[in-house]
Amino acid sequence: IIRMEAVNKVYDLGSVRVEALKDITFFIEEGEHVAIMGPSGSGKTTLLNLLGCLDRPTSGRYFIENTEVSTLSDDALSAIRGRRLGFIFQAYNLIPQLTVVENIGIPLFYQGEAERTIREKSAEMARLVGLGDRLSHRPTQLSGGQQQRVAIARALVNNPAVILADEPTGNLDSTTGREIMNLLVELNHQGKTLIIVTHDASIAQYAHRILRMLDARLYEN
Amino acid sequence: IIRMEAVNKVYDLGSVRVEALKDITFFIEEGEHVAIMGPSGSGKTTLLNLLGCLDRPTSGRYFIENTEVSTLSDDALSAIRGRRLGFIFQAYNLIPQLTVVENIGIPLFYQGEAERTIREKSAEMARLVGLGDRLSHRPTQLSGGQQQRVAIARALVNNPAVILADEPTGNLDSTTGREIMNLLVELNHQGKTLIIVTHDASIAQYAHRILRMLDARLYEN
Ligand SMILES: Nc1ncnc2c1ncn2[C@@H]1O[C@H](COP(=O)(O)OP(=O)(O)OP(=O)(O)O)[C@@H](O)[C@H]1O
Ligand SMILES: Nc1ncnc2c1ncn2[C@@H]1O[C@H](COP(=O)(O)OP(=O)(O)OP(=O)(O)O)[C@@H](O)[C@H]1O
Ligand SMILES: [Mg+2]
Ligand SMILES: [Mg+2]
Repeated sequence: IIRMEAVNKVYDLGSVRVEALKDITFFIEEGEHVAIMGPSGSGKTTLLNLLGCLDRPTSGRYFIENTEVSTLSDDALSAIRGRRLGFIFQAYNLIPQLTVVENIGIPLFYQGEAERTIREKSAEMARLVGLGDRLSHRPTQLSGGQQQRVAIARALVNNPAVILADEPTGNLDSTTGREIMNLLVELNHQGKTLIIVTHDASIAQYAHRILRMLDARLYEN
Repeated sequence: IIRMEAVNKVYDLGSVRVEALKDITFFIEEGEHVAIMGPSGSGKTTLLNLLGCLDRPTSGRYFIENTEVSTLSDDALSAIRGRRLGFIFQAYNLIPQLTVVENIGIPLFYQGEAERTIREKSAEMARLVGLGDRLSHRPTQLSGGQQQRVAIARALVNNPAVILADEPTGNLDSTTGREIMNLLVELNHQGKTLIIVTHDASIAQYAHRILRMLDARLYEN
């Protein structure tokens, strides 16, 4: 379902130039559960952002279902992101002015779903991650791990085909982290492709396959 | 050095009322290294914010070196925070417009130190946490774990007597996490009091004593 060929990513902002991805070539099958591990700064978030169509390679080619992503317009990319992908950000990216339920419902809002459907699906998703008694709170009224769970619920509410998770359990205790992994593994068993960036070996071991990043390069065991 | 007696904290904002801390009584000796563990939402950050004088109890008494904190003016509290405390925030709270070096130097800037001293001490602190080649980057040009390390460096740059750390290794790989813990343990051996909130048992085991939070209450083994 996903394929990269000789992908490079350079951040070049004049004063700053960083080669964040070097010669990345790999593929992921539909329905696979893959973990990506590696030291801080090795390029994991940069890779996940490219996979999630949030950014483009500096060179090389990236295919989703055999369509080269670089040939797609911004609108087409946006449609793929909205319907097929669910993204859990390392920094959550919650909207401070919106409640838990409203934050979770954002992907459905962009899909033009009915308001009542959005509210019901979002509340159900909130309960699924243990936030049923926090529906009206705003992000600043939540603990770190509760904010992380809002980000997780938002990524799943539109029933995406591919779930990309950047350190999804970093602020969760081990019990809550296990509950979240059981939820993600269940979704994988239903056929969703799962790509999880994690520092935690106990989280990576749920995966079918572990890829490792080191200094902007990707290695398969 | 630190003592709490029957401390309660209630968040009451009309539509929302949460009893975040219930009847908290405990003390920490000077130079101790204490870990605080507990499930997501149990009150750890709330407790640490009170310990760090960033917030006040709803009821009960909090003493720093036998002075009751509630009797102090906001200015006096601010002085304690600036000179005696170093705080590593769960969400980092970095200033987006400032570089790594400028972010780290903020506590020294508020203490009125000379600009050149600030720059030298901040650069040295950056190198100590492995960011020597990222001095001019801004937070959005850093990985998650690099941002976390800027927050750590900032908390240590003014040589505080008490270090309060909220999930200081949540976005770090195990090797970098160990390096940070070795740094903190070294500072503890030099006499600094260390209070670390963590979900990670492998981080908590560095401590002399582990306190546990559950549903807003504190338990000692
Ligand atoms: N400003 C606020 N208004 C209302 N409730 C709040 C506010 N801040 C925190 N809470 C609630 O207080 C409780 C304790 O929050 P706290 O941030 O201390 O938890 P925590 O133990 O640090 O959790 P985590 O491990 O997820 O970071 C949570 O249930 C949270 O929803
Ligand atoms: N906008 C940017 N401009 C310049 N350099 C950047 C930018 N964003 C990231 N970098 C650099 O690119 C490298 C890779 O960053 P990335 O966020 O992918 O790392 P990571 O593996 O996710 O790290 P972590 O585990 O700490 O989250 C880092 O060294 C970082 O400093
Ligand atoms: Mg990252
Ligand atoms: Mg917390």
